[in-house]
Amino acid sequence: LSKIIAVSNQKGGVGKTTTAINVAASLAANDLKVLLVDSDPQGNATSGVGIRKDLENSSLYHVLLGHAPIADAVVATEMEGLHLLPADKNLVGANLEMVGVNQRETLLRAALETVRDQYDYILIDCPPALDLLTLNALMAADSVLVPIQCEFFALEGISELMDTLDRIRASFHHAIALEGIVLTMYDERTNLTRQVANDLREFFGTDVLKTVIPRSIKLAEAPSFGKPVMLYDVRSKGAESYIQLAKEILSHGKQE
Amino acid sequence: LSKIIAVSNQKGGVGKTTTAINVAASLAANDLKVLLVDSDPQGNATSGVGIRKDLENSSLYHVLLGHAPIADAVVATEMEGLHLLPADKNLVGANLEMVGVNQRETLLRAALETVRDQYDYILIDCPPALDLLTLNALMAADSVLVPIQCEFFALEGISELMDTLDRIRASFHHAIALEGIVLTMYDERTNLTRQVANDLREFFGTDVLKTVIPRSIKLAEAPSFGKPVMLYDVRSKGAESYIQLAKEILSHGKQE
Ligand SMILES: Nc1ncnc2c1ncn2[C@@H]1O[C@H](COP(=O)(O)OP(=O)(O)OP(=O)(O)O)[C@@H](O)[C@H]1O
Ligand SMILES: Nc1ncnc2c1ncn2[C@@H]1O[C@H](COP(=O)(O)OP(=O)(O)OP(=O)(O)O)[C@@H](O)[C@H]1O
Ligand SMILES: [Mg+2]
Ligand SMILES: [Mg+2]
Repeated sequence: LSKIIAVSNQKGGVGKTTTAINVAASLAANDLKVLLVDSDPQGNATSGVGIRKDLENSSLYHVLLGHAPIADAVVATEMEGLHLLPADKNLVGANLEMVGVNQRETLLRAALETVRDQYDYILIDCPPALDLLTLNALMAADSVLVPIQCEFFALEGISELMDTLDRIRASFHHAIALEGIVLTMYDERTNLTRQVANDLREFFGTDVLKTVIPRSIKLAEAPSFGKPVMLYDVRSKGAESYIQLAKEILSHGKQE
Repeated sequence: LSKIIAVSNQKGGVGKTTTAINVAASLAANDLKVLLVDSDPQGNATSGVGIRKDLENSSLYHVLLGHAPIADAVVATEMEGLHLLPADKNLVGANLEMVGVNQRETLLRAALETVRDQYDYILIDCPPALDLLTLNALMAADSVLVPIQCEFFALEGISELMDTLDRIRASFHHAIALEGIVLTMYDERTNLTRQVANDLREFFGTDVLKTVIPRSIKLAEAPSFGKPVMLYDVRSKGAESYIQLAKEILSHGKQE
């Protein structure tokens, strides 16, 4: 059975897409079958793995609104074992268009059910919001991986996200687990980073994953070549840290 | 008459809030009356100027949905001449709640009309999305200031934002101008930054503002003290660059 992990944080620019792409690629490098779902209208996960956003093809938008079966939208990527369910511009309208649809919060779960047995892991990259697209991802997922930058504004939003998870468990009766909080763009030279990291470890304990992702320019360069960092520069600190993070996630196993 | 400037970019973490707070504070330091509007449910602009988000008080949410007049929600800040229309958690639901309201895209414009004559400048901090909250800000604004990080994913989203502005001009007959594109977190040591900056200047010409905001840790530290950077460390590169940016915006004048 596959494990579905949503990568979510409503704070913008904390490394959600970078984490979703590179954890997905690192899992695939372990001879696993992985599907990366891009549920962000910006489509960064789509271009970050080298897929051109093409309005001729089906995308997550068409799958959510029932215009195409998921099998028509999924594409292979340059990375062996890594498939993508791409986003395109249409997704901008999805939040409003889903408002009137029956069972609007489980549209993604229903779509993924039909392909779940073909993959070991499914990772969902979320937009920087607590909107219907993110709610769909959280309702489809077994667990949520929360990337966070060690800065003040990012710290502020984390309790809001935890409240949202509690509301999902209580009102939608969906037992979503916390896969973990991962510290990203970690710059050990600054006091701010160390202080915020301390605060997070004090508050969340072992929910803060051991693997820390350092700030590494290779991680910011790789998407402009449409490659996960391990295909761009496998010896970089960025690549090594995501390989390590994937190992830590694998060690959690699939059952909660 | 006051000038209303929206600070918007659907890409997350590019420095929208940091720019909105520090341009607003720098304008206020020029003996001008400035209102900062926090239209992001995260409420970072609110806490970034030291205002506690308190569910007892009125906020932008109550103003948009007609539960309170704007005068009840606006508060003074520690900075002389700088007022704030705060956000609170309720704002998370505003996008869905506004869907059914008449003239949903001009609710903010209507509210700001009633206080516009009390301020020289009104700055609106937008969430990282092209949603109804952002549409309200763009429909209320005379111009839009677009912060952008010089990285690949940020570059990708800029054409989407420009398309949105064209759609607003065409279908809502609202002549929103581009105040400018401001390069933020600029790190001149990396090739990626210089390459993306070149691409932007080639494509957008003089719409890319002369003032560039460098990466400066003081800008990331100031919000944890609830202060604009000029109250936290006025001699820092961060403070100086925003004082310079405010001067450049003042030189544009109020008429397009
Ligand atoms: N560890 C890192 N070191 C250096 N740069 C990084 C790192 N992680 C991410 N980046 C860069 O920082 C920027 C923000 O990261 P990313 O786009 O992955 O965040 P996000 O949370 O997905 O943003 P959004 O909220 O817009 O979806 C990108 O330009 C990315 O290339
Ligand atoms: N020039 C700078 N130098 C260093 N750090 C900065 C700079 N500008 C912003 N930051 C920090 O980078 C992070 C992102 O900035 P900010 O929150 O202002 O972006 P944003 O676009 O408003 O994000 P969101 O999309 O979540 O609203 C914050 O932690 C902020 O303190
Ligand atoms: Mg992203
Ligand atoms: Mg912000």
